[in-house]
Amino acid sequence: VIRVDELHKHFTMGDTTVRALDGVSFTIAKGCFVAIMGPSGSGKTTLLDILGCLSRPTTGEYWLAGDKVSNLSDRQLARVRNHEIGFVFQNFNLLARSSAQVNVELPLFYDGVARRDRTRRAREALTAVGLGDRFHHCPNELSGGQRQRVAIARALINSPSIIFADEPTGNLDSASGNSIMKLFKDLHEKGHTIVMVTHEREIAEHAERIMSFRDGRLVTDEWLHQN
Amino acid sequence: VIRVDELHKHFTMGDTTVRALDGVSFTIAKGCFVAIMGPSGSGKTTLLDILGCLSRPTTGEYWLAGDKVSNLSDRQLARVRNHEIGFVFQNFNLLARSSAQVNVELPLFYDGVARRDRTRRAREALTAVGLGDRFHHCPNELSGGQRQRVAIARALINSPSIIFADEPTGNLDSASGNSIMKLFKDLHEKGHTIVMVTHEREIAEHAERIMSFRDGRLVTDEWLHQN
Ligand SMILES: Nc1ncnc2c1ncn2[C@@H]1O[C@H](COP(=O)(O)OP(=O)(O)OP(=O)(O)O)[C@@H](O)[C@H]1O
Ligand SMILES: Nc1ncnc2c1ncn2[C@@H]1O[C@H](COP(=O)(O)OP(=O)(O)OP(=O)(O)O)[C@@H](O)[C@H]1O
Ligand SMILES: [Mg+2]
Ligand SMILES: [Mg+2]
Repeated sequence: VIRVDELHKHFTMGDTTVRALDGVSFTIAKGCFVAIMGPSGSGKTTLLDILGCLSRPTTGEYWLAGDKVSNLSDRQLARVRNHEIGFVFQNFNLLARSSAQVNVELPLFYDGVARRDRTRRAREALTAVGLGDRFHHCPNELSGGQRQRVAIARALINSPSIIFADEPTGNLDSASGNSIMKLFKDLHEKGHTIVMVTHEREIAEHAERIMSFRDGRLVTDEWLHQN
Repeated sequence: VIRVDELHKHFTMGDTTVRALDGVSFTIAKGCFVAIMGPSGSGKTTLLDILGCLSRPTTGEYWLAGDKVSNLSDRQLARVRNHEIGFVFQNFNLLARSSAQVNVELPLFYDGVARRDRTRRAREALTAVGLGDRFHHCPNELSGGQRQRVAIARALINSPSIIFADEPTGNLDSASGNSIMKLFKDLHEKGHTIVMVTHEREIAEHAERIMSFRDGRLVTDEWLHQN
């Protein structure tokens, strides 16, 4: 469902060029659960942003569910981002002046879902990540790991077929982290495709496959034997 | 050098009260390296903010280097915060429109340090955390782990005697995380006191002592045998 060919992403600053992605090619089958690892600064977020249709590569092609993404109109891209894809950001990107519940309702609000259904579904999603008693807290009234879980709940609310998660357990203790992994594995068993960046090997081992990056390149691609 | 007695911190929201800290007492000797662990939402950041003189408890007392913190004037508190304490925030708190170098120079700028010295020292601090080629990048031009390392460099620039670090390796791969731990251990050997929140046991084991929290209370206090 995901195929990339010779992706490059450069940032030019004055007379230096940062090669954030330096020729990346791979495919991910529908329904696969993949972990992405690699050192800080190796290009993981840059790659995830391109896969999530949030940014474009400098050169190279990306096919999503058979469509060449560079050929999609802005309107088609917006539809993909809102309905096909759920994105958990490394820095959460929550609305600072809105409660956890309003933050999670946002994708449903844009879809024109009726208020009573929005509220019910947002509260279910928050309860599923252990925040059943935090609906009305705003981000600055939540712990770091609680904000992270609001970001996860918001990404999953539309039950998107593809989930991109950038360090979803970076601020979570092992029990909370395992409960998020259980949530992801349940979605995986239902057929969702999951691409998750993590720096923790124990979290990566919940996936079927680990792709490791260094200096903007894919250096190892390992398939794990799941029990 | 740090002593707390029956610390309580409540947040009242409408008719519910969140007991973020529910009666915490302990002492930390000068020059000790302590790790703080516990589930998401257990009160770790709330505690660290009080120890770092960034917030006040609802009830209870805190003595820092012999002074009762509740008796210090705003001016004395500001001096302590700027010179005695270095604080690495869980969400970094960087200036979004300033480069890595300017962010790290900030404490020196407030101290009236001459520009040439500020620049030299900020660049040394950034190089020590592996960002020698990122001086002029702004936070949105840096990876998550790079922003985290800018926050660490800024906290250490004044060589403060007490360092508080809230999840300093949450966004770092194991190699970068280990290199930050090496930096902390070097400072510890020079006599600095370090109090570090982490959710990763392997990181916590670099410390001499691990205090574990749950629901706003200290539940275990273990001394590790260092090799
Ligand atoms: N301003 C606030 N108003 C209401 N509740 C708050 C406020 N700040 C924090 N809390 C609550 O206090 C509790 C402790 O928060 P704290 O940030 O100390 O947790 P933590 O241990 O650092 O968690 P994490 O590991 O997720 O960072 C949380 O349950 C949080 O929801
Ligand atoms: N807008 C930008 N301008 C210049 N350089 C950038 C920009 N965005 C990212 N970079 C650089 O591109 C490289 C890759 O960044 P990226 O965020 O993809 O890393 P990452 O693998 O996600 O790292 P981390 O594990 O620390 O989150 C980094 O070295 C970073 O400094
Ligand atoms: Mg990243
Ligand atoms: Mg915290």
